[in-house]
Amino acid sequence: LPHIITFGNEKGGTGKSTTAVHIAIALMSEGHSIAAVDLDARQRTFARYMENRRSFSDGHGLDLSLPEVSVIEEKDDGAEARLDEAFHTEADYLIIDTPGRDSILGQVAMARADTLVTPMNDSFVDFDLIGQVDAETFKVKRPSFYAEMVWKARKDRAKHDAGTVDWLVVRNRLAHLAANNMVRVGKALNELAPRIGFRISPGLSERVIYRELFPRGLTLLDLDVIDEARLSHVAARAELRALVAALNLPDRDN
Amino acid sequence: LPHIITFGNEKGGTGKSTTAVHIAIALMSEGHSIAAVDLDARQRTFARYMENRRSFSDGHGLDLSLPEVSVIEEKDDGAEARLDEAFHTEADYLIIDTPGRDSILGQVAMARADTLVTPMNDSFVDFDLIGQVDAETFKVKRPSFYAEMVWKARKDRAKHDAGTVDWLVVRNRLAHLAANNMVRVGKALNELAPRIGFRISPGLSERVIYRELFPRGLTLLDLDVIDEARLSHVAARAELRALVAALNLPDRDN
Ligand SMILES: Nc1ncnc2c1ncn2[C@@H]1O[C@H](COP(=O)(O)OP(=O)(O)OP(=O)(O)O)[C@@H](O)[C@H]1O
Ligand SMILES: Nc1ncnc2c1ncn2[C@@H]1O[C@H](COP(=O)(O)OP(=O)(O)OP(=O)(O)O)[C@@H](O)[C@H]1O
Ligand SMILES: [Mg+2]
Ligand SMILES: [Mg+2]
Repeated sequence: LPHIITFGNEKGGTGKSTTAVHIAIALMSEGHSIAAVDLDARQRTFARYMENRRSFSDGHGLDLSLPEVSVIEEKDDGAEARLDEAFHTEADYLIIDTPGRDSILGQVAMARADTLVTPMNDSFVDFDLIGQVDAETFKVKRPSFYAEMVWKARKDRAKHDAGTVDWLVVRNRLAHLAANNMVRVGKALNELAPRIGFRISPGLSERVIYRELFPRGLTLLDLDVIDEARLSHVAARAELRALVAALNLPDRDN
Repeated sequence: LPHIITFGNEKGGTGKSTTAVHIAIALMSEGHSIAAVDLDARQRTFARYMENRRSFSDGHGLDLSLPEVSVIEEKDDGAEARLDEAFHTEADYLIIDTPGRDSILGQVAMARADTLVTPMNDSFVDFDLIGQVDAETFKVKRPSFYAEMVWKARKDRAKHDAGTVDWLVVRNRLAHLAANNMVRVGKALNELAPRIGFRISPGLSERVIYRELFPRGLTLLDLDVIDEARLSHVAARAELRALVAALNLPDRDN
């Protein structure tokens, strides 16, 4: 059975799709086979990224790695069956990109995840969905509704097959200014993490390279193939490698 | 009747709530009365911001400007009636914050808007919902589904009262690096704007000041009240003023 990595955050625009795409391509570059499900049947960012990748690859006679992607529209009959089918892929990893809204299949993907990755902006606006903080001390007053959804998903999973969900909260779009705010969000995350059971990792910093290649479906890992690698990308590559390492994925045969 | 300003973008996390909050507070600082509707009954970012503002104001004996905010849950009976009631507020401006997902009341708010503000990240990932671009030339190949939704909303509005919707696309979280990407996104926006009928404005740059005050419900415009104004905020204040000016709001009595 595949190791299932779900990218979940009900808050919109926190980097779920961007992080999912980069992790998928990083894992393929390490020789793993990847299947993917895009549960955002309306925006389809993950699927669009890979369509662009396929067009570019075919158009230039390259042989870029491509995961097989199923887009699943929740309202279709047979949607749950198609998701279940994906859970039984022969690929090493199943990557599930979920929408930035409440979604039934998104909750299934959260409960069935081996690894749940929740990217967020370094912002108390994003933090507000996992915990509310005191305005003066920035201490966590109470967990909030997304934390409760994960708790519920883990209970469902425990009943289903006694499995556990490794929950990793990833700080996305980190910038090298904003020190006070970064420290405060970091403290609030560190305080909440043991209470509701997640690990924390820095993620992809704010870098144009993580978004400017979307129309060609490329990532920084492909740039030597098209002869555009730059010295400035060395730090970004190290960042992506560190993020993959932080997932603590179990060893899989290549 | 109020001048209705709707903040709409089906893409998540593009800055709808952040921009709505800052424009609401800027308009109040100019002496206008503001009513607000938060159509994101689940995350309630706008309402949460104002709850934090009220707590901080009360807790410190300040007299901070506060709009009256109604949170409307779409699935409740009477939701449409409550939204309609808001359309008849006596306030100068009605600010409507909509969710980053497909929503029936969000579409009503789009059709009934006098001004529709669509903030977006400077990214082809965000652009993809209004238009698809060619991977090599970055020229716009076709408008995409959010553009179609606005087109349909404008038709509905024209039938309803022969009114028009002034659509302003606002480039949010602009950073001073990323010149190539910024130029390409700018060209694509300039190409699409006359075809589907929107104006373009720079918005709030990427600045921590626009997010770090959320727990206290404050904005940079309140900082002199709490004696924390800084020289670095002068540029941010100019940016917010320029954004309000770009809305081209009609004159309203103060
Ligand atoms: N680390 C990063 N550096 C630069 N830009 C980023 C980064 N992460 C995300 N972005 C940009 O931020 C925006 C939101 O990212 P993305 O679409 O991946 O988020 P999402 O959580 O999948 O959103 P949604 O909730 O709409 O599915 C996009 O414009 C993307 O290009
Ligand atoms: N100009 C800016 N500078 C710095 N941070 C910003 C800026 N605009 C938005 N943010 C941050 O980006 C994130 C997304 O912003 P916001 O919540 O306002 O977007 P939204 O479109 O309302 O999202 P949703 O679709 O979830 O309602 C938040 O963490 C917010 O604090
Ligand atoms: Mg996404
Ligand atoms: Mg919002």
